[in-house]
Amino acid sequence: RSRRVAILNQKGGTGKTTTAVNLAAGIADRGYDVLLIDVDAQGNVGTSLGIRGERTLYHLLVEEGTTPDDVIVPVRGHLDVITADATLALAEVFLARIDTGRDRILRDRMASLRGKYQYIVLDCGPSLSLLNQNALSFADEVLIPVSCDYLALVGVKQVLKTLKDIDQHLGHTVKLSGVVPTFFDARTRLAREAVDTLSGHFKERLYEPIRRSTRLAEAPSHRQTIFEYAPDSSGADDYRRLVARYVSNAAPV
Amino acid sequence: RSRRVAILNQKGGTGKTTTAVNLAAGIADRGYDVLLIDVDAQGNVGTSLGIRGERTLYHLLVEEGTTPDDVIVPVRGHLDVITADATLALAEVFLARIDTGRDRILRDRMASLRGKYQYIVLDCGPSLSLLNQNALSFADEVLIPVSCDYLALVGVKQVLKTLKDIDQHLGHTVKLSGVVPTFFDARTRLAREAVDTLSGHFKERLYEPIRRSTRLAEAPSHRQTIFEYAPDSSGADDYRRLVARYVSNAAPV
Ligand SMILES: Nc1ncnc2c1ncn2[C@@H]1O[C@H](COP(=O)(O)OP(=O)(O)OP(=O)(O)O)[C@@H](O)[C@H]1O
Ligand SMILES: Nc1ncnc2c1ncn2[C@@H]1O[C@H](COP(=O)(O)OP(=O)(O)OP(=O)(O)O)[C@@H](O)[C@H]1O
Ligand SMILES: [Mg+2]
Ligand SMILES: [Mg+2]
Repeated sequence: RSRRVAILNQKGGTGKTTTAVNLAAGIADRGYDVLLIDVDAQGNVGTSLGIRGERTLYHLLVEEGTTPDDVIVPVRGHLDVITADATLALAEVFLARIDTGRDRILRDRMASLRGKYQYIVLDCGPSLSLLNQNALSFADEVLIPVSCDYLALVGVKQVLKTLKDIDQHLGHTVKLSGVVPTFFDARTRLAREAVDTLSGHFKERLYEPIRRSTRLAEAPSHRQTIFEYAPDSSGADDYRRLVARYVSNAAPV
Repeated sequence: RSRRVAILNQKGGTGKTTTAVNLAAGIADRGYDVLLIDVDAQGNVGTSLGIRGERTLYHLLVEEGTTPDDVIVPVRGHLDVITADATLALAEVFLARIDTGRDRILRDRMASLRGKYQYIVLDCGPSLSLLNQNALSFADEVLIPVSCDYLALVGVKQVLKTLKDIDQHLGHTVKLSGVVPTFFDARTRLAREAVDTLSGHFKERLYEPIRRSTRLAEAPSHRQTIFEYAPDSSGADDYRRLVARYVSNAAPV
């Protein structure tokens, strides 16, 4: 049965998309079938991989009769994508105007995909939105990338609260599979202190940090994953390590 | 008449809050009366300055009878703030359910403040949201902080489209007062190329870059502006320069 993980953090620029893309690509490189879903109107997943969907997540959510196959785009061996673009912002308004079950629309639309993919990765946007609630109601696990700075640290509390709300109000339990420190720079005290704080709080669920690396920022400009663009870089090493740990982790019970 | 500027970019983590807080503080330091409004459910403005409003922007927008004075909190000499917190996410749903004029609620609520402040700065969240439409319908100008990386660069197109939509569909013209490159690091080619690209496109409207500086990331952890925390740092120099240029720019015609 498939593992579905949402990459979540309402704080902007904490490395969600970079993590979603490279996690999905790294898992696919190991031969598993992976679906990567862009749940953010910025459409950075498609941008990072050099693809545009004719039809997007917006259509799946809002237009009657759209099936997952209508919006799925194969992008690499073993890696398929559902893209998003600015029209997804209209999906948020559409969802807000539904009276009941507005958090389950994605789950319902994806039901026909049962078992097709071994891993489903959802790249969430920086918001407390109904779209993200839909992603969380569909996912079984969450990975939280946290940049190593103060404002991202304060944002972690809100992420945990979001998960608790999904549990309590929507009756859907999402397992916190891990917290990933990003933009780590061992030379700056703020970053080291951020990792210490996260480590004290999350203990064994803290993943090894992803180091700040210009290669990670350059890869999307070449429409490549870090493994394609700079396979020997620290960014590739760090994400390879993340993939290995994530795949070897037990799926949620 | 007051100048109202929205700090806008739907891309996450491009330095919007850091710019909003230090721009507002720098202008107030020159003796002007400034109101800084947090339009983001993350509430990072209050966090960065060490304050919490009992009542927030949510109350002003959603609760009948709330006036600006009920939610304004004086935080420094010449600097007042309207804070936000996670309840603001509920305001988005509230706005989505209004049939007409859902972009003008903020403007209507703020009407009684006419002339009280010489500058009003609005810190927008990373989204294409009705809340941001409200901020833009209230503002007369926009400053766009853009981090010096590829994904932020592709996001600029969307910001310009957002401004055009406000103009065409909501009949409200917002002047693009400037684009501010952030997280600039002269040693990385990606950053230099990003500034070149922005310069080619925006020409004289491009502000001097704000350099990446750990002090800027540390300041909020001390609940201080950069001018309080590290007045001699490059971060303080860069934002002082930005304030000087912004204040000396002609207000929109
Ligand atoms: N470890 C890293 N080192 C250097 N640059 C990075 C790193 N991780 C991500 N980046 C770059 O930093 C920027 C922000 O990262 P990214 O877009 O992945 O964050 P995000 O959380 O998805 O942002 P948003 O909140 O806007 O969705 C991007 O330009 C990305 O390429
Ligand atoms: N020039 C800089 N150098 C170093 N750190 C910075 C700089 N500017 C901002 N930061 C830090 O980077 C992080 C992101 O900046 P900030 O929160 O201001 O961006 P934002 O665009 O408001 O993010 P969001 O999209 O989540 O609202 C913060 O921790 C901030 O303190
Ligand atoms: Mg992203
Ligand atoms: Mg912000």
